[in-house]
Amino acid sequence: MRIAVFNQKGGVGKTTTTLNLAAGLALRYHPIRLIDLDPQAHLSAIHGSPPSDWRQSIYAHYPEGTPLGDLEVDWEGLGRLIPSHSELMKVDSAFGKGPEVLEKLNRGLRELDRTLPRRATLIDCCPYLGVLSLNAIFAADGLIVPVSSDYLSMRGAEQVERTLKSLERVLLRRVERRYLLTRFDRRRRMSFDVEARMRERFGRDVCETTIAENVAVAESPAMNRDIFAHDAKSRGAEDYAALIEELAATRFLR
Amino acid sequence: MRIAVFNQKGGVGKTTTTLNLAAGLALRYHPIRLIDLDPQAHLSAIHGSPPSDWRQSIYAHYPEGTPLGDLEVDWEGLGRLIPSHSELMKVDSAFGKGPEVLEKLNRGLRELDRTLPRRATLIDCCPYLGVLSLNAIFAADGLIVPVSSDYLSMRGAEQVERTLKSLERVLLRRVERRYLLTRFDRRRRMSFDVEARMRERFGRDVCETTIAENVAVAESPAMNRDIFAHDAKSRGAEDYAALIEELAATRFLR
Ligand SMILES: Nc1ncnc2c1ncn2[C@@H]1O[C@H](COP(=O)(O)OP(=O)(O)OP(=O)(O)O)[C@@H](O)[C@H]1O
Ligand SMILES: Nc1ncnc2c1ncn2[C@@H]1O[C@H](COP(=O)(O)OP(=O)(O)OP(=O)(O)O)[C@@H](O)[C@H]1O
Ligand SMILES: [Mg+2]
Ligand SMILES: [Mg+2]
Repeated sequence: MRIAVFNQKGGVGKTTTTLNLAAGLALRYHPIRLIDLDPQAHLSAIHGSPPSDWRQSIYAHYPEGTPLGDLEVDWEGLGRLIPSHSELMKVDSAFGKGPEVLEKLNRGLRELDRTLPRRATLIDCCPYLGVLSLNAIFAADGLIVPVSSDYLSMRGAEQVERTLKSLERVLLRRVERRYLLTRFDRRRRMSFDVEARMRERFGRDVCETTIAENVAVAESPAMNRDIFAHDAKSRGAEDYAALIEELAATRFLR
Repeated sequence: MRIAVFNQKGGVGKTTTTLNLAAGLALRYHPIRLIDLDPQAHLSAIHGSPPSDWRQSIYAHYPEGTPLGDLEVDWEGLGRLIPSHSELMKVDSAFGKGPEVLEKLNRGLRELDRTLPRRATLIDCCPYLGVLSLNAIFAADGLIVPVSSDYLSMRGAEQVERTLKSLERVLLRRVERRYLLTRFDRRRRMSFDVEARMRERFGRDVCETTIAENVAVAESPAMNRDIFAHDAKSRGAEDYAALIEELAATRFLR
């Protein structure tokens, strides 16, 4: 199963959700395959040092066709990561928008699925709807769309929905998605207001689970840890665990 | 004076800072010229409805060379806005990175400065270092780099610094910048930790003023208002007013 964590709005918790969703899934099921598809490489930085050589990053798959299996590094407790590198910026510009480049990650993952046991794959996207994010969406069986519980982010969700609807007309299939309310601050009326509007607008596509604003979640990257390793008793760990239960129970996870 | 509000990290408060810096400057000095250079058009949405026709947006300046003066709309209390449109995405792909496209906004503003009284210009950037943001940086006399007071954002600041240093080698001039700590939550040790590290790393390039995490700041967009119009007594209004004092006193504003 391949999940792309996407939202073109910035700072809504894509990287945070990729990290913690992977960690929770690994604790419960099996090691996860992570792909950092953001040239800013924040997920890779949480793992440890991102590679200084682009040939050891996901970028190598694009000009050179390096098999994805050759690019994976171990991530203790989570599974494996294909790290990013700033060179990945070039995919958006150099490779244009010819249709085959949009399928490159999909083909690479199909190859990987043949040679390695099928693992759940999580793809962290950058806040930009370009060739990279389209690669992720085309390769994915489902999308998680984090939406921070504020008004500017809610507007971003509307833009995502429009984008996905037009992609569906091109792909001729439904793009499975779940909107996930993040950074939910129960002291703020705004959080509840945004939640009510999101549920009214997107119905069952909005996760029941919301991820609370929780300082432990923001601190864990500095320790190079996911929320479960950093503070398993925290509200953030509870919420990401509940999210996994819900995604399993509602058959989003397959 | 032209100020680009830039950080390729998402959700750090670029749009919020562009809005409130402009409002505060307008209250204190004179009407401001705002340019929304983000295809997601959040600043334009706060103003009111972004144009449905790209010919009435900043995008029209790129393929058609429409004079910037023709594209301005009134923003009561702030000055004027050149709104964005999703079509602006095409600038990053269609126009490649040939050197003249990087100077397009600069040339357009020079033209505007000849015909209209010189106004301070604030440019809201998208979370992506592409042709659009480079247009803003090349056109600007100075940059404000909002950095939210968390670890992932601090890493983003480091990337901005590297980018600016390599641009300086190309532009053969210093790119004046101020790092602005935003979303500062005094209840969190992390905020103080990030501040200490930022000041240690960037010294006087970090604003003394920090913008507090303040729900009024997050609510004002939903009312189509800046923080001063929304809640002039709020901590957010105080902080943005203090920022303007500081920028004036330290000669960043000219
Ligand atoms: N539930 C939460 N509680 C507290 N802080 C959070 C939470 N979720 C995310 N954050 C913090 O919010 C900031 C933005 O999150 P993150 O970087 O994961 O978003 P993003 O969508 O990946 O951003 P970008 O668009 O730049 O890739 C980070 O500093 C992160 O630590
Ligand atoms: N001082 C603050 N207090 C509370 N909320 C804030 C503050 N500053 C910004 N926010 C909120 O944080 C969110 C992100 O801010 P904003 O959209 O301005 O960032 P951005 O850098 O422009 O994002 P993007 O990278 O997507 O363009 C918004 O919902 C905004 O209302
Ligand atoms: Mg991210
Ligand atoms: Mg913005």
